[in-house]
Amino acid sequence: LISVKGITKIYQVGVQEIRAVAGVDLQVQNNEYLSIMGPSGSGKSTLMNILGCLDTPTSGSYSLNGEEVSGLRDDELAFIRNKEIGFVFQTFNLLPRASALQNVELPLIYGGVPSDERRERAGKALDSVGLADRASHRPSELSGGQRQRVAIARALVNNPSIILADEPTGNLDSSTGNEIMDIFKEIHSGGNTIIMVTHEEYIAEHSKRIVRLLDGLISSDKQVVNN
Amino acid sequence: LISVKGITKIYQVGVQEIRAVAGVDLQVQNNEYLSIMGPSGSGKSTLMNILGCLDTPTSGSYSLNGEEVSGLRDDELAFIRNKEIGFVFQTFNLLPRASALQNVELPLIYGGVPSDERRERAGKALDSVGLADRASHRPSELSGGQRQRVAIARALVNNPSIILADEPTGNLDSSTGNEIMDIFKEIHSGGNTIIMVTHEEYIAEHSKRIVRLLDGLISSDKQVVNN
Ligand SMILES: Nc1ncnc2c1ncn2[C@@H]1O[C@H](COP(=O)(O)OP(=O)(O)OP(=O)(O)O)[C@@H](O)[C@H]1O
Ligand SMILES: Nc1ncnc2c1ncn2[C@@H]1O[C@H](COP(=O)(O)OP(=O)(O)OP(=O)(O)O)[C@@H](O)[C@H]1O
Ligand SMILES: [Mg+2]
Ligand SMILES: [Mg+2]
Repeated sequence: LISVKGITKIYQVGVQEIRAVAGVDLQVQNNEYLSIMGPSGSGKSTLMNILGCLDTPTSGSYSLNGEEVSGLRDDELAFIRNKEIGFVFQTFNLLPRASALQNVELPLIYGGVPSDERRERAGKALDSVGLADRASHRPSELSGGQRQRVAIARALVNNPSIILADEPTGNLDSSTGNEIMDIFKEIHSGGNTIIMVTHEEYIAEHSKRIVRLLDGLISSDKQVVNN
Repeated sequence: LISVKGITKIYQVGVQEIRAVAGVDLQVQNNEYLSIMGPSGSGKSTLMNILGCLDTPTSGSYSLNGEEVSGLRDDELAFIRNKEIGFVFQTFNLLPRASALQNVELPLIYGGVPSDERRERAGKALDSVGLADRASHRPSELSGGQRQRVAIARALVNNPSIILADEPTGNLDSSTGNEIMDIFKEIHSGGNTIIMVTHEEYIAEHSKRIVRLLDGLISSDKQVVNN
């Protein structure tokens, strides 16, 4: 269970103050599948970074599985991130000098998984996103959508209980995007929680609940009725 | 007029040979507005890079305004690029240490435009994409969609005769995406040529012709009838 109350994130740039997240209350149950939508600049990635323990709020409280994470040390936050949360970044954040396979292995390296098992699990994750034949290629040798799929494989490889996916299909054609949604549906059926940001309504309708942000605040929060 | 015949681009990665563009013939008249669509990995960005003189084909010929550009030196290619072509990259390619305004000024700096004029024109270009109030911010202080809009402003600032836009709206909500399409329509009405890659059908339908790629080859080339 994720429970945030009164979360704000305020950036100070010179004399300008930007209220990226302006007071958000949000609860996400275990095994929920929700999408976050909203205009460019409305605070989606900022909120995702806070939910994923990659950033801390300016104010407000965040309880993850009953534990207040606002007060944790960096190493404790990193432990939770690596163990509980898989993240697909809007900008992919792949290591440019590592191969696709090595990029996907990363969460397993942090998790202390032995080399043979690591290689096998990373290979399977790449296969699940249709890139088994490109495992030895570096990000610069892959198309935009292929890089995105490597990022997705890396988020999935250690089967985290929570997947946070920021625009996971933005660079994918609709057929490949639907294939990724099938993977997410399977993960969700397995008990995991998925929170994704998307600009595409047809992608959001794969989830079960859509939360809309506007100027750093939640403007609506509705179940998806066709699904 | 752009005329390419028998264009191939073959990458060699270890023992693997990847035919990113496998034999493309394409003609684009002045003042045309066309979209290129196709699955992830089908060769769209590779073709765009060739059309934009950012890369050279493995084989084939490319005639730009009656001049065979295959045989030009790098400085001659760079001259054509800077003078004729504005490019929106799939990965934005913004300078991380420069402000939004400085990023947009870049084509004008290369073009030898004086400082005051440069600043004014860059400011107007940023205003046209709704980011006048963020001119002093660096890319890391901007959202994904805001960075994309800076990239679009930079492509437009010296009013190039050809705009090549690789996924210009992939990180934008549909409302902001439609605003960008309005800008492109205005540019097209002014006589410029636009070639854009997009995965979004509703974006492609703003153009007048859709070319579809599949496995490095053109699979269809049709006028858009509703527009
Ligand atoms: N520098 C490179 N070295 C090796 N292979 C490459 C390189 N650049 C692209 N490729 C490969 O060439 C093929 C076409 O790539 P391209 O980037 O043109 O695809 P795309 O249609 O733009 O895909 P997307 O929709 O995912 O952006 C892909 O299989 C890609 O992996
Ligand atoms: N590091 C930062 N410093 C200053 N301002 C920031 C920073 N990161 C984000 N912002 C600003 O905070 C606001 C929200 O940004 P955020 O990235 O959360 O938006 P978003 O909803 O993800 O947008 P997009 O759809 O464009 O990706 C924006 O105005 C953005 O410019
Ligand atoms: Mg974002
Ligand atoms: Mg591409």
